[in-house]
Amino acid sequence: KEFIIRGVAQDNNVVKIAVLGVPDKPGIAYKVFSALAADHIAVDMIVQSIRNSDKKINDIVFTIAKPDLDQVKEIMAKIGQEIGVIGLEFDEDVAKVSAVGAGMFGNPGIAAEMFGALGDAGINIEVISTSEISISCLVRKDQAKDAVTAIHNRFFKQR
Amino acid sequence: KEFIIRGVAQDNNVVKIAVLGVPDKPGIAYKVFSALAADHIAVDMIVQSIRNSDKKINDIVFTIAKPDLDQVKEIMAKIGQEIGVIGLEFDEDVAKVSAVGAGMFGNPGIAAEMFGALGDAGINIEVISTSEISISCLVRKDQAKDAVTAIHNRFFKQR
Ligand SMILES: C[C@@H](O)[C@H](N)C(=O)O
Ligand SMILES: C[C@@H](O)[C@H](N)C(=O)O
Repeated sequence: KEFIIRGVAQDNNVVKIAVLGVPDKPGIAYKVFSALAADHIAVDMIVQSIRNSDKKINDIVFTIAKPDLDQVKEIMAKIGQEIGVIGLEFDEDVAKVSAVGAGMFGNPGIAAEMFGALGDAGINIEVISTSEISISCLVRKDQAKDAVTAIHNRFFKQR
Repeated sequence: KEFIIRGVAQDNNVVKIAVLGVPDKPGIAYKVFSALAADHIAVDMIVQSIRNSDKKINDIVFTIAKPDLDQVKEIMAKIGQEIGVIGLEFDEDVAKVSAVGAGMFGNPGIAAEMFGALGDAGINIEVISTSEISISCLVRKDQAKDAVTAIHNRFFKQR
């Protein structure tokens, strides 16, 4: 098994923001992120999946750095009013763990191994986002260190 | 406005698979992707957000290449039985459009502009996934060409 991951990264300085039940129509994602851009708020992950039940609304999840939380709460309260949302969630108890490497593209074995490492360690994966060069998961903050160790051992130590 | 995107990519050869209502507990994502890896199915995007209603279940969305669809349907029917899912959705009518560049990391202005270009063109964003070097959206396949043009004009032509 030739693994192409270069390393495992961890970021404890993240806050997960969930904008729940936004209208699923053109221009809504723009309203959310242009409001953040206007106040120069750095955004890391942006994740939007499908909504199983009501197809007319959707949830947008994104992460910011902890120091920006108070400002983002104000921005989202205003935007929430403007676009109409079911709710807003702010979760500081998360951390991002990522497997990074070249050409992860398309190799489900990499994702499976990472998810398997977390599963075997009893760590629940809350959010997943992938790209050509990385796979990122949000987990509970108090499990981040175990998560990094589990992923690292799965890809590096035991081969 | 200094934009750092290098280009806009489009992929019409994708199928969006949604595994709806899986148990939200450790090891489940591993079961799904190890089954795909065992059959050498290339997976592109993997997106899992939060589930607004029932917190004990979640939806996992991923994309594959069209030629693998029949095989993936078989794999997912088996896995669906094994882990217990509410439903499976296979959608061939999607395309992926991505803005790629260096150091997109943290600049919400890039994401906002891309989402704004799609919004102004009346194109609904169905799925979003971001990384340090790219922002990807799934849109209706018949809007993919307009989506690429709208994003391209927003970042390149009019400055
Ligand atoms: C929910 C949000 O992404 C919406 N679909 C949009 O296109 O902006
Ligand atoms: C839903 C799935 O991602 C689950 N939470 C897991 O950890 O595997």
